[in-house]
Amino acid sequence: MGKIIAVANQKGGCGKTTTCVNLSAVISSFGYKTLVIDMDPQANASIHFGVGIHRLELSMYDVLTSNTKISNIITKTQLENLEIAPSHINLSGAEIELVNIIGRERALLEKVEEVKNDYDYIFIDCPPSLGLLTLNSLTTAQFVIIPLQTEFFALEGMDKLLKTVEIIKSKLNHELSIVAIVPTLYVEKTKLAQEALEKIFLYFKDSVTRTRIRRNVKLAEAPSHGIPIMLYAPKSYGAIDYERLGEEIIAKLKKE
Amino acid sequence: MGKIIAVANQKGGCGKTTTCVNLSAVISSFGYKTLVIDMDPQANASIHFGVGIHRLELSMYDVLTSNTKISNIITKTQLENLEIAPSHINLSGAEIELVNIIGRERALLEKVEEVKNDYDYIFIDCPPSLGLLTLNSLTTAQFVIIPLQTEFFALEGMDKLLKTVEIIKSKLNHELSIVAIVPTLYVEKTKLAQEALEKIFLYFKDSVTRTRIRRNVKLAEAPSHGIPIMLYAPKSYGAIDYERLGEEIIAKLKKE
Ligand SMILES: Nc1ncnc2c1ncn2[C@@H]1O[C@H](COP(=O)(O)OP(=O)(O)OP(=O)(O)O)[C@@H](O)[C@H]1O
Ligand SMILES: Nc1ncnc2c1ncn2[C@@H]1O[C@H](COP(=O)(O)OP(=O)(O)OP(=O)(O)O)[C@@H](O)[C@H]1O
Ligand SMILES: [Mg+2]
Ligand SMILES: [Mg+2]
Repeated sequence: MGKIIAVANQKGGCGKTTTCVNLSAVISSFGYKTLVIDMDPQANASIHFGVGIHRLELSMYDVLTSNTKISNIITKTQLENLEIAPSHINLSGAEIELVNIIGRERALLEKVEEVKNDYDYIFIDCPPSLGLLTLNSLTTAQFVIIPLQTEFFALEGMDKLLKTVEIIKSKLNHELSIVAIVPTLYVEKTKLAQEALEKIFLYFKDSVTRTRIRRNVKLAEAPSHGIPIMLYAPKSYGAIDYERLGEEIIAKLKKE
Repeated sequence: MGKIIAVANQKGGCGKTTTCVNLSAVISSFGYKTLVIDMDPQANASIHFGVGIHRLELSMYDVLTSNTKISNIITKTQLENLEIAPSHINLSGAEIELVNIIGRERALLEKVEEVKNDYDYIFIDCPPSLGLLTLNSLTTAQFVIIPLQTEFFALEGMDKLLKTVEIIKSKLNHELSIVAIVPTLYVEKTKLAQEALEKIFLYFKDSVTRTRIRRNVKLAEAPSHGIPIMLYAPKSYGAIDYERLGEEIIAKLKKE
């Protein structure tokens, strides 16, 4: 019975995709059957796994706006226990097409029902917005992981994200809960990062993971090779940090 | 007669706000009467100028969705020649409210007509998406500045952005042209940045600015003090780079 986890934050460039890709990869390497759903029209998660997005006949766009099943588009990755439902640029059209559809926030949920018992964990990569694609992801998921860059603007945006989670929880998805706030792009020695981290701990206490994802250029190089960090640079800080995060998230989810 | 410049890129966290804020600040310091229009519901540019966004009675949300004039919300900044039309979280509602409005991509243009001759330069900060807020910004502007992080995903997204600019140019705004591609968050010594820069030069040749905005922690600290880099840390690399960029952009715009 799949645990479904949305990786969400409307702030741009805070490490959603890098976290979704590398965390799901690590968890699949522990032996869990894992699916990544790419809900971002930028298709960065799909690209990160080497999916040729320009050659796709069908993508999450078709799943959300036509009667295409999600099983029609799910494809293998380089990792044995990890599959992906890829995105495509056209997905940006879905937000406008869905606006006037009855039950527009549940379009994804209805399609994921078909496959959710086939996986132990399902991760959803969200775009940098609180529009319909993210609302669909939060309506489908039981858990949210919030990557939070240890810098000023990141904290500013948290109120709005937390309010949105509350609204979805009360109106559309009573199960939804925040399982983890992950400090990302962390530069250990700067005053900025230290102050940001202290603030994050003050507000979010135990939801904040012990693991910080440190800034590591290997994490920014991996996507151009179409593979997750654990295959690209297994001894790097990036790989070590996501391995630790994987263990920590599994432990947190087992308590839920 | 105001030159209107949109700062746009659907990729998150590539330095749109940091560029919009600091470039407009530098240009205003050259003596030009300058306006910043914050079209991002995250309101980061407004926050960066110390605007108390939670205490605003009216914002760009009201300008776009009611008969509020943009002159009703324009407010001073700490810089003599620089004013701002601030944003508010509610602006994310505007994208949905505008979807079914006739001429929905021109909502901003109609409101900016009132003030565009009061300024030499108008900069528009865009959200990380190609939705209606960015489409409105691109329909209003004569020029686009594209900040481009010197990393892999940044280049991936360029095709879609360029196509969007082409579509807007042909259907809604024949004047629109890309005045500059600005390499941002540049870390001089990494292979990743070098390779990204070479690719950017290959595709975009003369549109790429000589000035690279180097990664400099002062740029990430400034927003928490509510002031642009030139006031926060005038001797920092961040301030030097944006000063140079200001001169380069003025020169490029004078040729247009
Ligand atoms: N810990 C890290 N160290 C170094 N680079 C990183 C790290 N995490 C992410 N990056 C790089 O930073 C950029 C932004 O990261 P990423 O794309 O994962 O963020 P995002 O939140 O998914 O962005 P968006 O809002 O556009 O979806 C990318 O170029 C990525 O490769
Ligand atoms: N050259 C730089 N050096 C150091 N930090 C920077 C630099 N440019 C931007 N930053 C920081 O990186 C983060 C992302 O920058 P910024 O918010 O300007 O990007 P953006 O494209 O406007 O993001 P969004 O897509 O969310 O609107 C911010 O925390 C900002 O303070
Ligand atoms: Mg992403
Ligand atoms: Mg911004």
